[in-house]
Amino acid sequence: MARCYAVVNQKGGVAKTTTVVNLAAVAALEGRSVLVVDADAQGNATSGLGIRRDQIEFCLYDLLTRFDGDGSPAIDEVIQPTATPNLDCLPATIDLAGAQLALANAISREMRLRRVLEPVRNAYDIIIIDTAPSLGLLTINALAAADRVLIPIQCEYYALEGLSQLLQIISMVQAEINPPLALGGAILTMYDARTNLAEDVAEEVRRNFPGPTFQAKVPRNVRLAEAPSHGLPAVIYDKHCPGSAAYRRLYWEVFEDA
Amino acid sequence: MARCYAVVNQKGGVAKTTTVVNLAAVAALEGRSVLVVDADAQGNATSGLGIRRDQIEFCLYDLLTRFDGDGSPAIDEVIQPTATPNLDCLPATIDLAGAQLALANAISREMRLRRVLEPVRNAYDIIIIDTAPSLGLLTINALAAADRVLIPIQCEYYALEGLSQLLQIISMVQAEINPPLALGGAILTMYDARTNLAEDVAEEVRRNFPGPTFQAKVPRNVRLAEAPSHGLPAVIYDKHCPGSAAYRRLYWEVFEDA
Ligand SMILES: Nc1ncnc2c1ncn2[C@@H]1O[C@H](COP(=O)(O)OP(=O)(O)OP(=O)(O)O)[C@@H](O)[C@H]1O
Ligand SMILES: Nc1ncnc2c1ncn2[C@@H]1O[C@H](COP(=O)(O)OP(=O)(O)OP(=O)(O)O)[C@@H](O)[C@H]1O
Ligand SMILES: [Mg+2]
Ligand SMILES: [Mg+2]
Repeated sequence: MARCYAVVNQKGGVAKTTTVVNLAAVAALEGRSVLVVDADAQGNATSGLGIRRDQIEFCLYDLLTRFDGDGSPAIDEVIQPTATPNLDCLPATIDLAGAQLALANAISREMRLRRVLEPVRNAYDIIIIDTAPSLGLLTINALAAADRVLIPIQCEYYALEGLSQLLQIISMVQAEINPPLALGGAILTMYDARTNLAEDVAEEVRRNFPGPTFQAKVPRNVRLAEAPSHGLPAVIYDKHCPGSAAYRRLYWEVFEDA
Repeated sequence: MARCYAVVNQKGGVAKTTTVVNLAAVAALEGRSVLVVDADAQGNATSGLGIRRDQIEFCLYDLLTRFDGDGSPAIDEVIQPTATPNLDCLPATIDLAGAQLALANAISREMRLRRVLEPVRNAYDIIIIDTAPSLGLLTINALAAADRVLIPIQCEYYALEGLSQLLQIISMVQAEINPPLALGGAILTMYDARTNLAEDVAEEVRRNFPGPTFQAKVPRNVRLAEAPSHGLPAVIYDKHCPGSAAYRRLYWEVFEDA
């Protein structure tokens, strides 16, 4: 039975996608079978794994909005392999931007993603969901489907501001729709050791975050930003760079008990 | 009559807020009277201008969702001065996260912000609206209220992906609800001259963006990220840093005809 992780933070640009793509790739290189679910209409995780828009016939939108029997695709027709062995992707396209509206009146609309993933929970060791910078219905769906929540936090001031709201939403999901959901932990990203700002924010997170803060900090490293243009995770595009080393350390902390 | 600018990009973390706060501050220092409208429930522009949560009695949410006559506050009870002379702020709080739902069935829901700002259009030279990393109803409201759209683009690969969708939404707003809306231009942000990635992306933007790309590039500069923790725009917190110099150059390009 796969352990399912949702990577969530409504603050934009904090390295949600970079964390999903690279943690998933490390897990796959370690021999685990991994599924990345792209629940962000921007589709950055999909393209970061090398899947081009013209290769996608169905995406997560088709699974979320079509109920059984009306000719909707089966999930294994939507999931695609990636260039990395053991690593598959359930892709997103811009259609996903219409999901919130399409599901607005659906019964149990928060549980659609959980239902969609049920048929493949036993086919993978790890499922990891990338979300949009929002606390809307799709992110709630990701929290409802997950066993653990991972929260990337950019080591900068604005990233601290939304944290209490995010934790409130997580507690509501735990209380109302997914009681076993656990806080996996905070991941410190874009940590620039040369500035006081990064350590000040990191200290603030360690003091105030109600769950664990992972030891491994992901440094700012341009190779992490270059890898997506090659459609590869950085841990494959440049496995020796500081960013890749950090994601390998992070893997052992995050998935040690998966 | 104020010229109104919306700063929009659904990609997260591309420096929308940093651009709004610093361009507005430069304009104020140049003697223009400026209003920053924070249309993002994260409230980063509000705190970046030094307005603390406990100082806010009413925010944009109260104006958007209360129609005339039922005891709603007048806009000048909601607008607050900032530490910078000539620079006021219409603040946001987390309440704003409820605006999309509250307005879902309102008549002419896309035009609420435009109506809200009408009484103060003549009180300012420049109005500049910060938006969330989303193309939802609040961002549409900002586009419907604006005369010009400014699009910050981080010089990294993922930031290019959402551009065509953003331009599609802008054309729909121009066709349906705000025909005079003009593309002000693309602003290249977090430009790191030491990497090829930045120049590759910048070149791609200049080639494909259907409007002007401003000459002034905003370099990556940690002082821009430090300023918000002091509740000050960087152009005031550290006016001599490279980031501040870039926003001053950008001011002359963006507002030269305002
Ligand atoms: N440690 C790092 N060092 C340098 N660049 C990074 C790092 N992590 C991420 N990036 C880059 O920063 C930008 C933002 O990261 P990313 O897109 O992963 O964030 P996100 O939280 O998924 O954004 P969104 O909120 O839009 O979904 C990207 O261009 C990415 O390549
Ligand atoms: N040129 C720059 N150099 C260094 N840091 C920057 C620069 N511009 C912005 N930042 C920092 O990068 C982070 C993202 O910027 P900002 O919050 O302004 O982006 P945004 O587009 O408003 O994000 P969101 O999508 O969440 O609204 C912030 O911590 C900010 O302080
Ligand atoms: Mg992302
Ligand atoms: Mg912002």
